Amino acid sequence: MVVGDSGLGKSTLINALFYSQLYKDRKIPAVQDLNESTVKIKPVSVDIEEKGVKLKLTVVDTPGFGDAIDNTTCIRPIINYIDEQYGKFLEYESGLNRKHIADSRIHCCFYFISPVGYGLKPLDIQAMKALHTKVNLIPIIGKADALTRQEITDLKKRIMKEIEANGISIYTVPDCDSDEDEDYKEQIKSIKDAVPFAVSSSCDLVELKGRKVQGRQYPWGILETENPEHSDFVKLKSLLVTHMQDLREVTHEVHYENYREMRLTQ
Amino acid sequence: MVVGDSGLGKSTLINALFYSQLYKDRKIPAVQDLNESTVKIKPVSVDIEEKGVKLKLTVVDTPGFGDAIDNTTCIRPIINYIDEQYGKFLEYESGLNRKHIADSRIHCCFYFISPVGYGLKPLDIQAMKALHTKVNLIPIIGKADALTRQEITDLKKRIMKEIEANGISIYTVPDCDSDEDEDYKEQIKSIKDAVPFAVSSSCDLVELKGRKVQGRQYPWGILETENPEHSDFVKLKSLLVTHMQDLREVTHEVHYENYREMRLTQ
Ligand SMILES: Nc1nc2c(ncn2[C@@H]2O[C@H](COP(=O)(O)OP(=O)(O)O)[C@@H](O)[C@H]2O)c(=O)[nH]1
Ligand SMILES: Nc1nc2c(ncn2[C@@H]2O[C@H](COP(=O)(O)OP(=O)(O)O)[C@@H](O)[C@H]2O)c(=O)[nH]1
Repeated sequence: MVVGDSGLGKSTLINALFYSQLYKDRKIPAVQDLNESTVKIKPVSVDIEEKGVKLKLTVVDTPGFGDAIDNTTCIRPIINYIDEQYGKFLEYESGLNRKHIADSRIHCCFYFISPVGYGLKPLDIQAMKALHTKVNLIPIIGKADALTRQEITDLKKRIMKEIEANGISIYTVPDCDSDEDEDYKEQIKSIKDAVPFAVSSSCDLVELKGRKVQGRQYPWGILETENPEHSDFVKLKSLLVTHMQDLREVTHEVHYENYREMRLTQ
Repeated sequence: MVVGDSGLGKSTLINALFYSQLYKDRKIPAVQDLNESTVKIKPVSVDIEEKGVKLKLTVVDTPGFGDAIDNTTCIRPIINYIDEQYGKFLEYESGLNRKHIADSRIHCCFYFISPVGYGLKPLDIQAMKALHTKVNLIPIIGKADALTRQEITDLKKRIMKEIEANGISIYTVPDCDSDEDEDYKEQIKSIKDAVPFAVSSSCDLVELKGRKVQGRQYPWGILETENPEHSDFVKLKSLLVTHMQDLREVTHEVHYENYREMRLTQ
C-alpha cells in the first residue's frame, strides 16, 4: 500500500520498482475533486516475475490523502480497508467462506513523507500512529532530490527522533545470522541504516556518457535512480527482494494476530 | 509578506533577495506546536540599501500556514493583519492619529506554491481568492529544483489555468512604453512570461570551476541560484528592483482604495 500526499512520486516509485506500468494512464485529479477530504482506496493488480518466481502484486493507492483543507477524516478509510482484508482472511481461515481467496492482506505500507517541511507533519504522525499496529510500516522521503546530502542526513535524524518520540514502530529488517557472509551483512547493515529511505525515482531513460540510464535530467546534472549516491532506491528495492517472505510472516504472525485477538475479544 | 507551507524556502529566498540574514537564528518549530492551525504573523524589519537608496524593508512571515491537519482557519489571521495595516494608514490620513507612522501596508505578497503535487491545492485557491483583492499577489513555485524543465513548463501552465479559472488576479508588470530600449523591453517580456516564478534559492556559497557562487550542491551537479537556466530568482529580483514604485502605487491606488471604500460604506 502507498500512502502520502499526491505528487510525492508514489506511482513513479512503484512503476520503477516493478518495471511495470501499473499507472500508465495516470489522470491528474482536478483540484475541485479534492475539496472535501475524499480518500479513494484503489487496488491495482499486476503479475510480476521476480527471480523466476511469478507473483501477483497488488498495489493499493490512496489518492486524496492529505490533499484537502481539512484532513481530519482521511486516515479512517485506509484503516478500514486494511481491517477488511484481515476480516476476509479470518472468514477464509475459519471456514466461513471457502471459495478460493488470494491473500489480499497488506504486507507492506510505504508511508511517504514530503521533502518540503521540517520532518513529520501532524497528519503524518497521526496516520503513522494509526497504521503501525496494523501493517508493516516503511517510511519513505519522497522526491528526496530536493535535498542536499547534508539535508537528507539531518532530515532522517529528525524523522527517526520524531518516530521514536511518538512510539511509532516501523518495520525493521531482522539482524543477520552471524554465519552469513560479510557482503550480505554489509548489505543488510546499509539497508538498516538508510531508514527512512530518501528516494528519488524515474521511469524515464536519459543519456549519460553514451549509455541510457533511468533518471531525471536537470539543467545542472543528471540524477541516476539506481546510483546509491543519488537515491536510496536500490536499497529499498533490495529490501523488498530479500525480505518479501519476512514481510508476509510478520503480517501474518503479528499484525493479523492482533486483529484476530481484537475480533475474538469483541 | 510571504505566505506558504513551512519549508518551502521562504526565508531563504528573502535572505538571498536582500543579502540580509533576516532569519539568522531560524528555530525549527516542534511538530506539537502545529497541532491546531495557529498562524503567527511575524513582521521582521531590516534596513537595506538598493541602488544607493536606503529602504526600510519589513517582511511579514506567516509560520503555521497550511501545516495543521485542519487548515480551515489559517487564512483569516493573514487577511486581518493586512486590513489592520490599511486601518492604521486610514487613521493617519484622516488625522485621527498624527504621530508619525511609517507606511506599514503590505506592498507585495509572495504566495508560495509547493513543487510537490499537481498545481494549486484547495487551500492555495482559497487563500489566493482571499488575498488577491487585498494585496499585490505574486505566485511563486518554491524549491523548483525538484522539477525538470519540462515539469516546470507544465506546472506553470497548469497553475496559470487554475488561477484564471478561479478568477484570481495576480500582480502584473505593466507593459513597456514603445519608446523604451530593446534590452529593457526584452527583460520586461521575460519577467512577464516567467510567472509563476519557479524559484530555487540559496544563501550558501559553493565552489564552481574555481569561483564561489550562491547555490546548492547536489551529488549530480551544482545548482546556481543566479543562473537564469537554473532558477527564476534573477527574474523575480529584477521585478522587485524595477517595479518597487509600481507595487507601492498599485497598493495605494487600488487595494487601499478598495479598503477605504469598504470602510466608508460600512
Ligand atoms: N523530483 C522528483 N520528481 C519525481 C520523482 N518521482 C516522480 N516525480 C515526478 O513527480 C510527478 C508526480 O509523480 P507521481 O509518481 O505521479 O506522484 P504520486 O501522485 O505520488 O503518485 C511526476 O511529474 C513525476 O515525474 C522523484 O523522485 N523526484
Ligand atoms: N531544494 C531546495 N531547498 C531549499 C531552497 N531554499 C531553501 N531550501 C532549504 O529548505 C529548508 C527550509 O528553508 P526555509 O527557507 O527555512 O523555508 P521556510 O520555512 O519556507 O522559510 C532549508 O534546509 C533550506 O536550505 C530551494 O530553493 N530549493
